[in-house]
Amino acid sequence: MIELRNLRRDFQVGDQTVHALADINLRVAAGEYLAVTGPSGSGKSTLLNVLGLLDHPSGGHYLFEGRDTTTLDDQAQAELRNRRIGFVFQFFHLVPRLTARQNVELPMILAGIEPRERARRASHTLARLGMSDRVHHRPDQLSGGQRQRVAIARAVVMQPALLLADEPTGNLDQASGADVIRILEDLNQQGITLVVVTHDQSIASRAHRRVHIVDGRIDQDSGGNEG
Amino acid sequence: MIELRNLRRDFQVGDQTVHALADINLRVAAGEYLAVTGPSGSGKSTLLNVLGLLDHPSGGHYLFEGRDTTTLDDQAQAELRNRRIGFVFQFFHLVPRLTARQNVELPMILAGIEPRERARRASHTLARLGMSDRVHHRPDQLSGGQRQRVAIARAVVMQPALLLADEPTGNLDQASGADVIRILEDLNQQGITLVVVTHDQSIASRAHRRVHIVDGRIDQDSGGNEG
Ligand SMILES: Nc1ncnc2c1ncn2[C@@H]1O[C@H](COP(=O)(O)OP(=O)(O)OP(=O)(O)O)[C@@H](O)[C@H]1O
Ligand SMILES: Nc1ncnc2c1ncn2[C@@H]1O[C@H](COP(=O)(O)OP(=O)(O)OP(=O)(O)O)[C@@H](O)[C@H]1O
Ligand SMILES: [Mg+2]
Ligand SMILES: [Mg+2]
Repeated sequence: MIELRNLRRDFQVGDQTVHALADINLRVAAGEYLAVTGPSGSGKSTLLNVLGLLDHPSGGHYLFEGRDTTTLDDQAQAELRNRRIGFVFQFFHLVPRLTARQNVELPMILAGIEPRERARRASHTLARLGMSDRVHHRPDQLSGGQRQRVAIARAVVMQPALLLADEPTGNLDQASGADVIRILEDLNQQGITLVVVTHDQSIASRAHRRVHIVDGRIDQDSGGNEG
Repeated sequence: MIELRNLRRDFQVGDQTVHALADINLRVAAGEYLAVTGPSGSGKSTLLNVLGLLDHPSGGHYLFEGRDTTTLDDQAQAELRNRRIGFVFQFFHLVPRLTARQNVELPMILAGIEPRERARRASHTLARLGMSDRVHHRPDQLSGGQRQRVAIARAVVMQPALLLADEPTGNLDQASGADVIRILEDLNQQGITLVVVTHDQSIASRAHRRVHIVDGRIDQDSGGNEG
């Protein structure tokens, strides 16, 4: 489903070039459950941003379901992103003026889903994340972990083909974190491809496959279904 | 050093009142090392914001070194905050337009420390946090864990009497997190009062005392030096 070939991502800071990703080769089959680990600053979020079509490679190729994403125009990329990919950001990126529920409804509004169905799905997903009593709070009226759960709800509510989660339990206690992982794993059981960046070894050990990144390169890969 | 008496903090959301903190009674002696734990949404950040003079109680009293902070005017509170209290925010609150090093120098600029001494201290603290090669990056050019380390550097560089840290390792891998805890504990060894909010049990277990918060109340307190 995903193929990264010789993928490179550089950033320019003054006259310094940061090689955030260097020669990444990775294949992920549809339905896989992959954990991405590595030290702070190693390139995990950058990798996820490329996978989520939120960032472009500086070199190499990203094939999504066989199509070279570098050949798609902005419109086509946006469409692919909105319909096929769900993203839980490391720092959530919720819309400040919208309530928790409105934030979760947003992708459904963009997909043209009608109001009653949107409300039903948003309530259901927020309830599963223990957020029913905070649906009308805006992000600045929520705790850190509550914002994180709204971000997760927004990412999963469309049941995307590919779900990318960047440190989804970073601000959660043990119990809330376990609920989140259960929800993500349920979606994977239903066939959704799941890529989770995490610093939590207990979460990484639950994944079917582990990829460890160091200084922008894959240092270890416990092995994909495609080998 | 710190005394909270019948402390209450309410938030209003529409016609709903959220009792974020309810009847908190807590004494912390100078030099103590306290971990604050509890479920997501239980009131930990709210407690820390009150302790850091970033928020006012709705009821009850906060005595800092014997002085009732509720009787201090804004100017006096700001002065106390800048000189005596260091704060690591759950979401960092770095100044977007300043580099990592400039962000760390900011409290020293406010305290009138001269440029060469500021530069020396900033470099030293950032080096201890493994950030020497990122000193000229702005926050948007840093990874999540790198931003967190800059926030920590800024909080500790003034060697405040009271250091409040809200989930300081939430975005860090095991090794970076251990470095951070070592730095905080070194400061505590030097006499700084340390209050750390954390979801990480391995960190909470290192503290000399643990306070567990549930629904805005202290559910367990493993005991202060003052009883
Ligand atoms: N916009 C940018 N400009 C310059 N450098 C950047 C930029 N974004 C990231 N970097 C650098 O690229 C490297 C990889 O960053 P990335 O955010 O992918 O790390 P990460 O593995 O997610 O780290 P963390 O675990 O701390 O979140 C880091 O060293 C970072 O400083
Ligand atoms: N400005 C606000 N307006 C309304 N409610 C608020 C506001 N800030 C916090 N709350 C509510 O107060 C409660 C305590 O919030 P707080 O941020 O202190 O929790 P926390 O223990 O730090 O949680 P986490 O572990 O998720 O960071 C939460 O239920 C939250 O929804
Ligand atoms: Mg990251
Ligand atoms: Mg909090």
